[in-house]
Amino acid sequence: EDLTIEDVTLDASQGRVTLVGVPDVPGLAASIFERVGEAGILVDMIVQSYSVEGRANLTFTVPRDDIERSLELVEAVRSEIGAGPVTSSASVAKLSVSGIGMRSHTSVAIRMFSALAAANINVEMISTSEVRVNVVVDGADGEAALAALQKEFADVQR
Amino acid sequence: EDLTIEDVTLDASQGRVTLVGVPDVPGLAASIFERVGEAGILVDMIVQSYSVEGRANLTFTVPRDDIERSLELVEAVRSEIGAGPVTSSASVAKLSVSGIGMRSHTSVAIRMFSALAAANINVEMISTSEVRVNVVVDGADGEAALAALQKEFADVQR
Ligand SMILES: C[C@@H](O)[C@H](N)C(=O)O
Ligand SMILES: C[C@@H](O)[C@H](N)C(=O)O
Repeated sequence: EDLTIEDVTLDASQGRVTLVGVPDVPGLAASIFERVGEAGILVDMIVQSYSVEGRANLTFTVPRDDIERSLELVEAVRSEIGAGPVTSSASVAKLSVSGIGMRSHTSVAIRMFSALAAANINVEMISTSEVRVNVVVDGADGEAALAALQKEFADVQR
Repeated sequence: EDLTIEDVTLDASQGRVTLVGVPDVPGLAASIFERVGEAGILVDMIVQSYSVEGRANLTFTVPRDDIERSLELVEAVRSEIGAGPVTSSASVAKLSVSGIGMRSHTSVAIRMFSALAAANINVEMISTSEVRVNVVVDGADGEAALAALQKEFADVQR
């Protein structure tokens, strides 16, 4: 397999907010993130998996200093849109593996999951795109996760 | 705001599979996707939002022709790992907006959500990375969603 990885990186600067049980109807993602954007908060990852029984969980990550403000904003929107509880973590670690032409290499994501599993590190969020796979783990696991992935991809890193 | 978009694209070739209620313990993402990868199925998007009450929903997209096989594989894993039901859609449409330096532009994601809301199109999945925002809508809404986004970003497309 002709696989080349550009980079394995760790971003340990963020926290996450999850809005559980957002009604799966048009317009709600816009109203949640318009509110957060208007406050000047720089959202990094936004992840929504497919809804279950008409409700979806929306998770996003922000700089750690913006967690409190994000929680206040999301709590205010929550009752307006009839969503469920809000959960958060003050500290998450985002591990990214990026490389050109990754689209044909599902194996990059699989190797990430396997390397983290072997290190007994829990995968908390996953977000893949054609050129990059992002995985979020607990903030306390960031360094160990980075080491596990650097070792896993040492043979194919440019 | 200094925003430049490279591309607004539609990929209407895929379907999605969602495994609901995966226990949030290390190693399960690896065992699910090792199975799918070994079968030679080319997974495109993998999205996992943060878990709720110790369980996470995992959604992934595959070429439409591979939906049946993916469902069989995931059903086989499901009982082994004690996960919940499996849902799927035969046809989803992935809309991608990509551009260099997007990380500081939460506004790209917000503009996507707002443009789709204005067109009354439901956002089914979201996956953002630094250089690309992917949104999945129902397969039947793909063309209308593409038109709405091309119009929204016409002023900043390279
Ligand atoms: C949950 C949320 O994404 C909703 N489906 C929307 O379109 O806004
Ligand atoms: C749900 C799944 O991602 C699990 N947390 C794992 O690490 O494999």
